[in-house]
Amino acid sequence: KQISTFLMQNKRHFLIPASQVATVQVDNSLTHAFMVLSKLGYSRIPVVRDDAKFAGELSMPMITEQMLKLDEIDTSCLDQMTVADVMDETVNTVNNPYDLEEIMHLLVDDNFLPVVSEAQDFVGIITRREMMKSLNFLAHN
Amino acid sequence: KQISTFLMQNKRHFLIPASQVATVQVDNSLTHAFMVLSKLGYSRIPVVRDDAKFAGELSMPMITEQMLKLDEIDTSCLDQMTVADVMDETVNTVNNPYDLEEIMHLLVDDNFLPVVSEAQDFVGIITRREMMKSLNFLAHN
Ligand SMILES: Nc1ncnc2c1ncn2[C@@H]1O[C@@H]2COP(=O)(O)O[C@H]3[C@@H](O)[C@H](n4cnc5c(N)ncnc54)O[C@@H]3COP(=O)(O)O[C@H]2[C@H]1O
Ligand SMILES: Nc1ncnc2c1ncn2[C@@H]1O[C@@H]2COP(=O)(O)O[C@H]3[C@@H](O)[C@H](n4cnc5c(N)ncnc54)O[C@@H]3COP(=O)(O)O[C@H]2[C@H]1O
Repeated sequence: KQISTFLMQNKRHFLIPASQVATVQVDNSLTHAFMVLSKLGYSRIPVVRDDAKFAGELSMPMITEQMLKLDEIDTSCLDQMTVADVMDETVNTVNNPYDLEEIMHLLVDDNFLPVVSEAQDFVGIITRREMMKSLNFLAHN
Repeated sequence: KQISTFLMQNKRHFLIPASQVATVQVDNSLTHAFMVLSKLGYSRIPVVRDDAKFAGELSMPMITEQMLKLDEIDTSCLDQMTVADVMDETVNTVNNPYDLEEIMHLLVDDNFLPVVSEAQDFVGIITRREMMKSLNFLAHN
């Protein structure tokens, strides 16, 4: 209870706004998505449709799995496939970035949580790093 | 202070022992390492030498960067390169899995922490998930 109250005072620091979040589009080719993930270095990023609606998440293994169909590395299929063909559409999301109990619970199993409005607008993400920073500060004070 | 005391009581749950941690060897080919990372789905894993000494960490971007040298996907170089050629040897490690203050501080920037003895033996890892589970329990009690 004390932790929630303290964290509530710092709530404005949790949300990383959509403008600062790397994403890919549902209709991007897997070749393009592969290059984006490789150069950015993030292990998993949100996928959007029509530029601003949340659609799911994409990780590198979802793409490399397509390259290893015959147990040798073949990249030729990537041009014909899109992010929509492999993305994860079943991910947990939150629509209230201030519901810390739910957020702390979900961050046990997820590296980050997409914040999505009722109308499916992609608002931003909440990361384990932001939560750990706050909990660290709390533990020292 | 209260948090550290509480967490200390649960300390036996933090360390994931080396036997349960997926790793690659310094001399594995990048083709082999690519397949291991793709099939396991972990974004980053420890690298060991002589089977049991900690050597560094390997992530998929370290491998895919080699495939994108000419801005198109070329996998032919992977057979001739080893994990040692691309791994990250500068990672934070801890040798005391019960120094919670240091662990909480380092888990702000790292997804997991390798636990390594003075003699460089790879003992296991401490993950953000394990820390989040404990902090979640603390917040509810
Ligand atoms: N370019 C960078 N600069 C500084 N530190 C970096 C970094 N890339 C990774 N890290 C560190 O590594 C952690 C794991 O990153 P990962 O990409 O696996 O996992 C990330 C990634 O999947 C996603 N993510 C974070 N920031 C993002 C962004 N701006 N755009 C898209 N996805 C993001 O959220 C996950 C958790 O992020 P979190 O910050 O908690 O945790 C990050 C952060 O502590
Ligand atoms: N097979 C699986 N089963 C259940 N949940 C899974 C999973 N793979 C990933 N996750 C979930 O996704 C988080 C991020 O995984 P990631 O592979 O990016 O990042 C992982 C990975 O780089 C490494 N890691 C965790 N367990 C490992 C293991 N057994 N062997 C090697 N590396 C491991 O530590 C990082 C943080 O792990 P953490 O558990 O905190 O956080 C994990 C966990 O909550």
